[in-house]
Amino acid sequence: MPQIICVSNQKGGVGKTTTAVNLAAALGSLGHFTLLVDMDPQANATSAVGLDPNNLEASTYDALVTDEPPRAQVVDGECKNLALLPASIDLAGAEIELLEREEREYALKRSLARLEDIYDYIVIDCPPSLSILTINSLVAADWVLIPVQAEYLALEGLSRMMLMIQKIQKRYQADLKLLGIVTTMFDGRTNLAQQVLEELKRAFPEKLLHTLISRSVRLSEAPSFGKPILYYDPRSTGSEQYLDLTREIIHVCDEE
Amino acid sequence: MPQIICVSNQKGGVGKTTTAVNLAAALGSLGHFTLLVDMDPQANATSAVGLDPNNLEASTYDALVTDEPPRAQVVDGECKNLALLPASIDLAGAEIELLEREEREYALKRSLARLEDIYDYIVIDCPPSLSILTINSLVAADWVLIPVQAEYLALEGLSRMMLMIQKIQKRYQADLKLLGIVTTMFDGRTNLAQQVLEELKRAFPEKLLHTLISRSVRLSEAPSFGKPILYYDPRSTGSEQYLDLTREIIHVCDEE
Ligand SMILES: Nc1ncnc2c1ncn2[C@@H]1O[C@H](COP(=O)(O)OP(=O)(O)OP(=O)(O)O)[C@@H](O)[C@H]1O
Ligand SMILES: Nc1ncnc2c1ncn2[C@@H]1O[C@H](COP(=O)(O)OP(=O)(O)OP(=O)(O)O)[C@@H](O)[C@H]1O
Ligand SMILES: [Mg+2]
Ligand SMILES: [Mg+2]
Repeated sequence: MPQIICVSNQKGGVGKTTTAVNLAAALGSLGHFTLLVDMDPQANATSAVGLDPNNLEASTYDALVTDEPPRAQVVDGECKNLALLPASIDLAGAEIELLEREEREYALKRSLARLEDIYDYIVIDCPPSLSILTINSLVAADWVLIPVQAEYLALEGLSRMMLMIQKIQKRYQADLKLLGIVTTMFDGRTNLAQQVLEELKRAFPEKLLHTLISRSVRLSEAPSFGKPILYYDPRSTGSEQYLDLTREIIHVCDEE
Repeated sequence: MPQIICVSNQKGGVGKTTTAVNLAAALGSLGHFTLLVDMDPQANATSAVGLDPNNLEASTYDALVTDEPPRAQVVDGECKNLALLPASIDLAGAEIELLEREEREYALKRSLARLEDIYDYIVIDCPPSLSILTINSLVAADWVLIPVQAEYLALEGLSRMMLMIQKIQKRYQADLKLLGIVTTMFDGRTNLAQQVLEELKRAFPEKLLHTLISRSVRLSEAPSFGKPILYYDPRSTGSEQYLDLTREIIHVCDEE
């Protein structure tokens, strides 16, 4: 059975896609067969691994609203052991369509259950909201990973995210566990970043992951080349930090 | 009649809240009586001007789902000519409640029409989505202002935003006009930012506003003090740039 990790935070622009894509790619490069699922109608994860969201054979939308098993596409080129269930623009329509269905919160969980047992890990990228697409992702997951930018506004929203996770655990998926909080776009030269980090350590001592992801322009360039950082610039800080983060995450998942 | 400006982009973390708050504050400081409307359940604009989203007498939620006129609160302290219609956490519930109503897209427009003619400008901060709350904001507005981070992923989503505006103009509000695109968090030292700026100039020559907002830590510190940049650090680059942007916006609104 694969470990299913949902990368979520309703705060926008905190590094959800960057973390989901680079975690999935690093898991693949370490020899774990990994599926990346793009649940965001923006389809940023899809284009960050080089696929065109407007030109897909099958997508997450199909997996959610039809009875066919999900059809993942192997990510070509250098990426090892990586497959993608891509997002297309009609995924935004799935929100409305799912609202009228029975057990609408379980659509993704049901769909992923139909995948043969070929993956070791499944990583889900979520939109910046607590909508039905995010609820589906949390219900389908074993773990939730929360990226947090080292900024004041991102810190504020964290308690709401925690409330949401508790609600999901009570009503839909008791086994959902918090994998951890990862600090992203960290710029150690600013007081603000240091203060936010101190606050995160104080408020979530057990759950703040040790690996920090620094702000680095190479990370924001990589998506324009359709490649995870590991394959865009293997010697960059971003690449090393996402490999470290991935090893830390494997360790947390294995401990349970 | 007030000029109603909706600040929107479904891409997360591009500076919507920072732009809405500082535009509204700058309009107030230039002598225009301004109402800031927080339509994002994250309530970032509400806390960025020093109010507590968990401790409100009235909110945007009430304005949308009850028949009472909206009750704005004057923003205390140094902010001149600024009032706020704050967001509370139950605004997320309004999404579901509005879906079952007749003419659900017009709830905010109807509500704002009940305000006496006391404001010169109304500025609306939107969530990072194309949900019913964002549609309400676009339908209620005369102008839409789109902040775009000088990053690749933010550029990708712009065409979808334009499609959404066209849809709103056709189906709900023919008078909605694109005020312009404002480049935010610009760091001129990186090639990526220069390339994205070139691309924006090429793709939207008529609509890209001249004023650039640079990346500056003072801007991201200000919300933690509950103050717009104008009152947190009046001599900062951020403060000057948002004043310049505001004058440019007043000029565009007046031209029509
Ligand atoms: N460590 C980093 N250093 C520099 N830039 C980064 C870093 N991580 C992400 N970025 C850039 O910051 C922007 C926001 O990141 P990303 O799109 O991954 O966030 P997100 O949470 O997925 O956004 P959304 O809420 O829209 O889904 C992107 O342009 C990305 O390339
Ligand atoms: N010019 C700037 N320089 C530095 N930091 C900035 C700048 N503008 C905004 N920020 C910071 O970047 C983060 C994202 O900005 P903001 O929250 O305004 O974006 P948003 O589009 O409203 O996000 P969301 O999609 O979650 O609503 C915030 O922490 C903010 O303080
Ligand atoms: Mg994303
Ligand atoms: Mg915002």
